[in-house]
Amino acid sequence: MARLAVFNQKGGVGKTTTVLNLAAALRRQGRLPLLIDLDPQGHLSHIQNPARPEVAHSLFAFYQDGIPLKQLQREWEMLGHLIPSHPQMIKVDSIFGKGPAVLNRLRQGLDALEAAAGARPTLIDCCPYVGVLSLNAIFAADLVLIPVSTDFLSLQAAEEMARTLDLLEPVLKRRVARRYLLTRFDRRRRMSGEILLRMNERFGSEVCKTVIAENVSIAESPAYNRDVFHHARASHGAQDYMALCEELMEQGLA
Amino acid sequence: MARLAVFNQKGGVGKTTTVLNLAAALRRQGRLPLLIDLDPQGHLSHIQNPARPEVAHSLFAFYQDGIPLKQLQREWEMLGHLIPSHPQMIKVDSIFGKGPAVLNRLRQGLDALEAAAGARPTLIDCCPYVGVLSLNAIFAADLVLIPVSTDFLSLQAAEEMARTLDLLEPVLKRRVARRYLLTRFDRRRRMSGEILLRMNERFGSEVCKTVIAENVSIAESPAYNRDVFHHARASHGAQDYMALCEELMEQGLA
Ligand SMILES: Nc1ncnc2c1ncn2[C@@H]1O[C@H](COP(=O)(O)OP(=O)(O)OP(=O)(O)O)[C@@H](O)[C@H]1O
Ligand SMILES: Nc1ncnc2c1ncn2[C@@H]1O[C@H](COP(=O)(O)OP(=O)(O)OP(=O)(O)O)[C@@H](O)[C@H]1O
Ligand SMILES: [Mg+2]
Ligand SMILES: [Mg+2]
Repeated sequence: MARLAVFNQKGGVGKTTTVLNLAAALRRQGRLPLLIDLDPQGHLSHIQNPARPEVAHSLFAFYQDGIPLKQLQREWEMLGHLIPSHPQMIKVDSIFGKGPAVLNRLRQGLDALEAAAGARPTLIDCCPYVGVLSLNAIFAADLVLIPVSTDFLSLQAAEEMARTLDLLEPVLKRRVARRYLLTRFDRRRRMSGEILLRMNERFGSEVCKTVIAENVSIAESPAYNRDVFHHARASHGAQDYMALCEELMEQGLA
Repeated sequence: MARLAVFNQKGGVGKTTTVLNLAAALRRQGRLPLLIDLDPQGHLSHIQNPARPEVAHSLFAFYQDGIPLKQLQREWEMLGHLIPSHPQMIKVDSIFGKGPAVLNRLRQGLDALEAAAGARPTLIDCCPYVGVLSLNAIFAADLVLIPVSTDFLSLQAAEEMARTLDLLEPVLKRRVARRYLLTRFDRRRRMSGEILLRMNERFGSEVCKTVIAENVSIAESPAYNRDVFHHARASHGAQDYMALCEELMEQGLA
């Protein structure tokens, strides 16, 4: 089990941050993760390189021209590989129309890549929208990791995520495996504890034991085009993402 | 000038929070704002009433059946009126296809409402996605208010917002008026000052003088289905949103 779709319909909950830093933790554990930027806004790609890639060297080339994923990987120093996004990805929704075939495209591409180059932990960064792209990620994944920022508006979104994933069960003929990850947990706020309690009551063992604390090093690292381990190795942010990595590895999820 | 589209492609930057609390500030200034929830995820509507409205009593009825906006307004106690969203709104993208006519639908609806019921400050909450719905908001608005949370990933998004709005200029035959509003400003963090500096350098007088501080009362108020003024009237959050309201009113923007 090594394909994680990091997805939440809610914006700004730490999807990109989690892909970046969980990948970095995996790298430190000796794995060589593959990061896939499925967000047309390309925030993850931007952290790796602020200059936009050419369309032909982006994930869009896979969707539009069938270029194999193996050719689209670019090295991300001290992290692994990235297949970057491109603004044109917004067209994937309409290129393929609403047929079911498109929903399995990424999965097929990853299967082919795995056959050619071997299995490796794969993290897919999604945009906050349930469309063809995010569904590609969910259909391709062994697990959907749902970052939930520790605030009330995010609680409602967690409920909606559960519903969205359950609606897919008849289509996928399996229950979509999922984990909820509390992020931006601010210990000074009373509501943080209340939200953690409610998440545990509602989702039980699907809530990650690891909680990612609100931590300035996590917020700063993108400014240096880095993950939190390279920016501030001793920070709580780094510790929390390493703990998350170990928890997922213990459960065979990464 | 009283129609504000509160929009940013970036998720979780405080769009919904800003519509809620700016409306509350306007109410306290004696205005009677109209709030429009253009986000199919309906976070704003959920704060007003966690029970989902019937489709026939939501904004979707306007798009699908041409029901006049006047009939869809529901009273939001001590705030004004709300036209709530519905998950079915996700279909607006496909109902109308890609014709230009649909992009002016909301504007026409609001013109008709104004002719029937008079002008009033109107705040439109958008989802973090440039699609038919958000374009409806931009086409209908006198001003696009762009919340920018005070972190680096948001800086990049502000740049993309500027580009998105400029791309619309030939279509709208006017420059889209806009203001950037820094939100979630944490005075304890050094990077906050750096981001404020960069925003001012890049966007000059388009950056609101008012900055909304990171404030726990703002984060808590949705849990009580309230705006920050009713939840914690003396808080910095309330003060900041009132200052924003006064700044916009002084410039004739609300
Ligand atoms: N634990 C944390 N501590 C401090 N800041 C954080 C933390 N997690 C995320 N952030 C910051 O919060 C902001 C939102 O995070 P991020 O962009 O990763 O969310 P997202 O879900 O990918 O957003 P979008 O929906 O726009 O794709 C970023 O500026 C990020 O640096
Ligand atoms: N100034 C602030 N201080 C503290 N918390 C804040 C502040 N502004 C927003 N928040 C919190 O940050 C989270 C994101 O805000 P909000 O949902 O309003 O953003 P959004 O841009 O509407 O998100 P989406 O893109 O999902 O629609 C919410 O939980 C909100 O309560
Ligand atoms: Mg992201
Ligand atoms: Mg919102």
